Amino acid sequence: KIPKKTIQRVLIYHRYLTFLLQQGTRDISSKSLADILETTPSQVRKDLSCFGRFGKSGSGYDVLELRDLIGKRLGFEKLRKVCIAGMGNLGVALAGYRGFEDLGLTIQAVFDSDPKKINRKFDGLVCRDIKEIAPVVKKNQIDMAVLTVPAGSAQEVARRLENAGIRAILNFTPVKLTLSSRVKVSNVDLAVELKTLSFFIR
Amino acid sequence: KIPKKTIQRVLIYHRYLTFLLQQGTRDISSKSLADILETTPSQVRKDLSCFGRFGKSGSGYDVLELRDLIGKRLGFEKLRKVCIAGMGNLGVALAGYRGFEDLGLTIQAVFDSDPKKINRKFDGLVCRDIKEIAPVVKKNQIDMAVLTVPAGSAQEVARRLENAGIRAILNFTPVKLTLSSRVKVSNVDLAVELKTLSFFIR
Ligand SMILES: NC(=O)c1ccc[n+]([C@@H]2O[C@H](COP(=O)([O-])OP(=O)(O)OC[C@H]3O[C@@H](n4cnc5c(N)ncnc54)[C@H](O)[C@@H]3O)[C@@H](O)[C@H]2O)c1
Ligand SMILES: NC(=O)c1ccc[n+]([C@@H]2O[C@H](COP(=O)([O-])OP(=O)(O)OC[C@H]3O[C@@H](n4cnc5c(N)ncnc54)[C@H](O)[C@@H]3O)[C@@H](O)[C@H]2O)c1
Repeated sequence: KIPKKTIQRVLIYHRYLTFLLQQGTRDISSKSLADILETTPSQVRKDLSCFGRFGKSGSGYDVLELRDLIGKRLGFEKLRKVCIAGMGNLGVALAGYRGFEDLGLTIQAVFDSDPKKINRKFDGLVCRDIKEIAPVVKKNQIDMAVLTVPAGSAQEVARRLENAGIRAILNFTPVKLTLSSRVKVSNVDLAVELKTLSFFIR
Repeated sequence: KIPKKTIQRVLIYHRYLTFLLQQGTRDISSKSLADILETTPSQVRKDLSCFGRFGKSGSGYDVLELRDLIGKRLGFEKLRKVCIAGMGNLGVALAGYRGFEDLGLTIQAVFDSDPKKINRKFDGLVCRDIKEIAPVVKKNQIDMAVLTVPAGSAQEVARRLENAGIRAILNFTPVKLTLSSRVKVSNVDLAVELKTLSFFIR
């Protein structure tokens, strides 16, 4: 099991390597990779060693080869299907974002409980009633969900997602979800992110 | 200097304590606070000790007293003024979010470079031309910014924010910003968050 922090760093290396390829750069040192994430060259080599033997210290890496190796180990070619529950401000912004596809994540279905939103199209996807979540998730073999409903409906909708067979939830609500251990939950609290930042400029 | 992770935990305690007050709960043990964040009672006591002497081990905390003490130490009563640069999908979602005010953060101004958006109102705020950022930031004494422009304009707009006197940027773009040490940058990469989560459900 690779630690979450390592995966996050390696994903950012991957994104940066893709950017370098577009610029026409062919080689890169572990020092330049380290600068990107404000870590050390030895941390870079340690991270990459979790993903197999890459490059020798001092001789740098081939950008294309390293990027494709990371992509393969991280399972990029396997498309992950994601649904969004709650098509309010945040849900709509996430549904419209093209950057998920670069990482092999595709938004397959979107749900809401508001009759004014059901059957409306959002970026090509028809919004469905939250009550239909189980059949839609099963039919499309969706295993991940983004939760962007109000705090008051968070736990109830999360339960529905669990019962529909969803195995991972990215939770944007400020509510701590109580689910079985079969479902992995990751919380993003944007208000806490912004507030935490404010303490560094006392 | 209190570590960032500790501030993030204490902010979540504060949010939970507010929730408890609304439910009418008067006392809470460090064990219940620990459960909320999946940490230990001794971690809770350690976190709170950075913010002054609170409660004795074993006797729990008074919810109202603890919440107000945390709020005061974290400077909640001092409003932090924030602006948003880039009023696309994500910028609009963040501008419309009421949850920031609970933590003493207020969105004071929003900017964009698209003539179709300039002078339009978003949740009561008139969108201004990004070129006016310096005078608006100075006049309103804004010291924080949220960056939600496309990757291609991220560095240039970040420079403008720095020159306007902004001291902290919450960066949603996938670009590593190069700014002077006067500006504190915190990066949120929602695509990496979602992709990282997918590795836990191989
Ligand atoms: N907008 C932001 O920038 C932001 C920032 C931080 C956190 N959040 C959190 O994200 C969540 C969504 O925020 P928002 O600003 O998009 O809110 P919003 O009110 O704009 O959208 C919520 C959506 O959820 C739908 N909904 C309500 N109950 C539902 C149910 N039972 N099943 C399915 N859909 C349901 C509503 O119809 C609405 O479309 C909230 O929990 C909020 O605290 C948002
Ligand atoms: N939407 C999401 O869910 C999401 C998720 C992850 C990351 N992001 C990142 O957040 C950023 C914004 O994403 P989005 O989906 O809102 O994009 P968007 O294209 O909807 O919005 C971008 C906005 O920035 C404005 N803009 C462009 N150049 C500008 C400049 N020089 N000065 C001021 N404004 C300028 C555009 O006019 C537009 O209104 C992007 O960098 C994206 O990678 C977005």
